[in-house]
Amino acid sequence: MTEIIAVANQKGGVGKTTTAVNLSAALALEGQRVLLVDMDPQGNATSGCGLEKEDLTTSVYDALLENIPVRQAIIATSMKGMDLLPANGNLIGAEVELVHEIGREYFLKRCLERISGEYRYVLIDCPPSLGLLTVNALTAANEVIVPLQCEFYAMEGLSQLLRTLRLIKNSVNPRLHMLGILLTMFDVRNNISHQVREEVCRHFRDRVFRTVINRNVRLSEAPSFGKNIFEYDERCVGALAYQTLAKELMGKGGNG
Amino acid sequence: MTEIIAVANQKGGVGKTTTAVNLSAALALEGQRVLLVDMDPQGNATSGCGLEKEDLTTSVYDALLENIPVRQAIIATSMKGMDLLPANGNLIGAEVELVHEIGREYFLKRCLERISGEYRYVLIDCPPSLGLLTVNALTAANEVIVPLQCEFYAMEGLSQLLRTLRLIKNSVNPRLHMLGILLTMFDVRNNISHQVREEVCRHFRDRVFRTVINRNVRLSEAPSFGKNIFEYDERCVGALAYQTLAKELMGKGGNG
Ligand SMILES: Nc1ncnc2c1ncn2[C@@H]1O[C@H](COP(=O)(O)OP(=O)(O)OP(=O)(O)O)[C@@H](O)[C@H]1O
Ligand SMILES: Nc1ncnc2c1ncn2[C@@H]1O[C@H](COP(=O)(O)OP(=O)(O)OP(=O)(O)O)[C@@H](O)[C@H]1O
Ligand SMILES: [Mg+2]
Ligand SMILES: [Mg+2]
Repeated sequence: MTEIIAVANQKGGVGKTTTAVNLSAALALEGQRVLLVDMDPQGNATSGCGLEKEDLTTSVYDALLENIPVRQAIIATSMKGMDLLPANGNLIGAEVELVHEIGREYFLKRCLERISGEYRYVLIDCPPSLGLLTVNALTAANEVIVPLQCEFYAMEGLSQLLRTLRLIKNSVNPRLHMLGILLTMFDVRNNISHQVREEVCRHFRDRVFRTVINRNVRLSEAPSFGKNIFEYDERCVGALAYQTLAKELMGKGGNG
Repeated sequence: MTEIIAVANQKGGVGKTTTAVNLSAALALEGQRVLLVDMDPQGNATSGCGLEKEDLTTSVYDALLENIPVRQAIIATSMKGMDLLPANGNLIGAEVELVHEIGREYFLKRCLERISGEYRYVLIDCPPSLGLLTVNALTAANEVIVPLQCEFYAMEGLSQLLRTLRLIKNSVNPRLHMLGILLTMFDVRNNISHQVREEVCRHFRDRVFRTVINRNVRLSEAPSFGKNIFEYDERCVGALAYQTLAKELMGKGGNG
């Protein structure tokens, strides 16, 4: 059984890419077969895995528009058990090209159906918008993780995102299930962090991951070396947090 | 003469809204007449000015689609000299509705032409994408400020943004001029911040604002009280930084 998980939030800079890359790596370290899909034209998840976007001859763009079989665009990363379906700037074009297609929401779903079964987890990094690329991710996924930065502005976007998840569930993807809200960049010295945590736990109770990702400068340094946090500094606070998250996630899912 | 300035960067969470709100307030404190336009469906600039999005009966959405004259949607803020053209969730619909219109890039430009002359500065807060709302802002503007968070991932998106600015300049808005890159969330203790600053200054030389906005927790606290930084804590590092930026901006522009 393959769990396809979208990492989504239209608010920018909340830790979607950092979560998608490092949770994938942590799951691979736990012996799971993982595919990371980069659905953001910025291609941050691709460079976070150490790949140069300019060197790519194929990407998720080609697989989406069915120019090539998806397997051809998938590459192995430096992490054993973790593969990547990379993105580059071409992906911007996909949003415009897909908008006139019939069944425009299902292109990624169709793409991933061809390879599901080969991976235990597929994580999809989404761009900061609720456009067609994110809708494709939410249609292909059976679960969603919502990273939430512990800041005031980030709280504001939550109700809009939850409305979109309900719309998707009632239309193109009835099996879509929110796995949980993940608090990120939590700073123990900062009042706002504590206020956001209290408010989120009050409203969402058991739909909040117990694991909280603290602000940790090592997490923002790692991608500049093209490494995930375990390759960069496996004993730091950030690495332990994503390791704990991986264990919590595995505990939530089926044991398939 | 009205200077219309888009605050844009498709990378999320880099300080676009924080800059648009607090630079507008700083310019108003310098005695300028300022209009802040919220072009992000998240409506963060609107709540950063202390307004409840749910209470709005009209918004930039209605003015864009010409349901009402733009003056009717503009409201005064608690800051003397600073008005707001607010946004709410309806704005998500505009992106879809405009895509099939002829001259879809010019809707905001047409809207602002009716009121230009009444303001010395118009600042437009953009969403974290290069979709039609941002394209409308870049078509209506004569200048662009690009906030850049001092982090690795934020650097990656810069070349894509500059390509888009060139495309806009060569097509729908020949007078578009980049005022400068604004370094935000600079943390003196963090190596990455210094590396990003060196690299940006080397590549962009005089197209980087001398003013740097340091990371300052007061800037992230202010919006939770519905206040700009000058109403919340006028002596803090964040307030002084945006005051300095306003003076630098006024020095760059014509004395019109
Ligand atoms: N826990 C953390 N501690 C410190 N820095 C972090 C943490 N998580 C993420 N960052 C840094 O914060 C910035 C924003 O994170 P990231 O790019 O992962 O967010 P995002 O939601 O993917 O952004 P976008 O909306 O642009 O896709 C990055 O520079 C990243 O390195
Ligand atoms: N200089 C700063 N110091 C500390 N916190 C800051 C600073 N500038 C912005 N912030 C905080 O960082 C977060 C991101 O900033 P902001 O929302 O302004 O970015 P944005 O680019 O508008 O995001 P989006 O891409 O979602 O529109 C906010 O919670 C804000 O309060
Ligand atoms: Mg990202
Ligand atoms: Mg914003």
